[in-house]
Amino acid sequence: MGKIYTIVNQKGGVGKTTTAINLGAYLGFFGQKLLLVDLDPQANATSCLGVEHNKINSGTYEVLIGHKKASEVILHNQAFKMSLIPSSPNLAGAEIELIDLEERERRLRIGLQGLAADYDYILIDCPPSLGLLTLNGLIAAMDGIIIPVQSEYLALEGLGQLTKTLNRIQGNLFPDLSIRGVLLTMYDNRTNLSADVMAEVRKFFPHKVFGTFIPRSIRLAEAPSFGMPISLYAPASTGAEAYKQLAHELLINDGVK
Amino acid sequence: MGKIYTIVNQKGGVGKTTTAINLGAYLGFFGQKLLLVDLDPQANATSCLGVEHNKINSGTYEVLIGHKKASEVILHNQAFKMSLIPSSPNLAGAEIELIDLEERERRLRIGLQGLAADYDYILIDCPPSLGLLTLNGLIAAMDGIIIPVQSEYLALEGLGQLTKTLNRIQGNLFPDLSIRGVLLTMYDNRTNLSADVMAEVRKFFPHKVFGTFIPRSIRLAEAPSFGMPISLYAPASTGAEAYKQLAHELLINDGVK
Ligand SMILES: Nc1ncnc2c1ncn2[C@@H]1O[C@H](COP(=O)(O)OP(=O)(O)OP(=O)(O)O)[C@@H](O)[C@H]1O
Ligand SMILES: Nc1ncnc2c1ncn2[C@@H]1O[C@H](COP(=O)(O)OP(=O)(O)OP(=O)(O)O)[C@@H](O)[C@H]1O
Ligand SMILES: [Mg+2]
Ligand SMILES: [Mg+2]
Repeated sequence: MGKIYTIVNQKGGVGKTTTAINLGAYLGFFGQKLLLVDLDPQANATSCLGVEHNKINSGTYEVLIGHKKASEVILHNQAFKMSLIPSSPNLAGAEIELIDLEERERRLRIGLQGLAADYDYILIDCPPSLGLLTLNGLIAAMDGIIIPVQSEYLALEGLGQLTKTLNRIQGNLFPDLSIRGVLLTMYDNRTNLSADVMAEVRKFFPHKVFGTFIPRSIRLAEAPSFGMPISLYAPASTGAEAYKQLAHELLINDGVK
Repeated sequence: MGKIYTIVNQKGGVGKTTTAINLGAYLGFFGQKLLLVDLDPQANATSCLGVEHNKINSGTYEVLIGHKKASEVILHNQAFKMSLIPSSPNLAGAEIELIDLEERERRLRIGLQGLAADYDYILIDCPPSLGLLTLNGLIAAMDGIIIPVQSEYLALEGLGQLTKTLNRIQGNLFPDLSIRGVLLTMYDNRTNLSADVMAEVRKFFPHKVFGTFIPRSIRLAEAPSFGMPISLYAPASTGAEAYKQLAHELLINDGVK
């Protein structure tokens, strides 16, 4: 059975989408069958893979609402060795529409059931909030969550709120919800700030912080404008090397490599 | 009457809080009486001013729900020449609680009525979403909104969704809603990416982009950990100069200077 990891942090701009795309791409690079689920109405993961989200007829929204099966909306990209359940603008309305539906926080989990047999890894990219969309992402995280933390002070502030939310979910909706790992992103070794934040994060999440951290690398910010992952856009960059190393670390610890 | 500007962009991590704090600080520096409203459950603006949001008894949440008057929850800081309506953790629950309340999208606008007579400027910091909290921020923006746009590709993607939301609001809830200005942030002149994004943003928002743009400056990311605005933490830094220039540009165009 394939592993399902959800990438989550309600703090904005910490590298959730960048991690989903590029960790995903290197899992594909190492021969893993990979599915990405774009759960963010901004549809950044969808556009990072060169897909025009305004032209999407069906995707994550239709799966959540129950109009389509997940297998009916998956897009495949051979060049990137990745498959995608795309986001679309109507996903923005899903938060409100989900409120009145049965099993409103389990819709994604139910929608992805069965797919884990077809893929080695499923990564879910979340919006920067703790609403019903992110809640669906958390309940679907069968093998745990990956928390990107920007190596800056303000990113520390939100970790308390995130762990409170996780504890609440573990208390009733999903007792087995676990943290697969915490990833430090946009690490800048020219300042003490990043090193200080890393030390704080390691204290806050003992034994959970990935050995690999992602340096600030302009190539990672450029790749989305070319609609491709870093593994194809700039494979020799420090950003690419770091995500490759992260994929390697994940595969080793998952017992796959 | 003082001016009320709301700082908004659903894209995460684009510099909304950094702009609210530091534009605010320099408006105070230029002798303007300034009030900051923290409408984000993350309470980043509150902690940037050295206030422990876990110790806050009443703030924005109480004003929205109607338990307190705005004047009863304002904190004053002489050293920073700023006043603040702080956020607190219970604000996270407000999105759901507001749904069933009367005038649910006008609660902040109503709560701030009368305060515009006591302040020269009121700046409202929003969370990275387009839910009921941000909607309250938009309806309260009596003199317009300020849109920070990170000088990176993914930040462009969200502008379409933001303008669609603005058009919808102008269509019914708040016909006079206007864009006061678009601010380019984290501009990095070592790459073409920032220049390309700036050109796109000027095309997208003709005549609306501030002449001043904010460079990427590590001092801006360090200041929050000291609980003070850049004007006190590192007044000679490029980040401080830029926000000082922005305050100056705003005051000139508002006819105050
Ligand atoms: N390691 C890095 N080095 C340089 N730039 C990066 C890095 N990681 C991400 N970025 C850039 O920083 C910005 C924010 O990253 P990204 O959009 O992935 O964050 P996010 O958490 O998904 O944001 P949101 O909260 O809006 O969903 C983007 O412009 C991205 O290209
Ligand atoms: N010009 C700049 N140069 C360097 N760092 C910056 C700059 N502006 C903001 N930052 C840093 O970038 C991060 C994101 O900024 P900030 O938190 O202000 O964005 P935001 O839009 O308010 O985020 P959110 O969407 O989570 O509310 C913070 O760590 C901040 O300190
Ligand atoms: Mg994202
Ligand atoms: Mg903010």
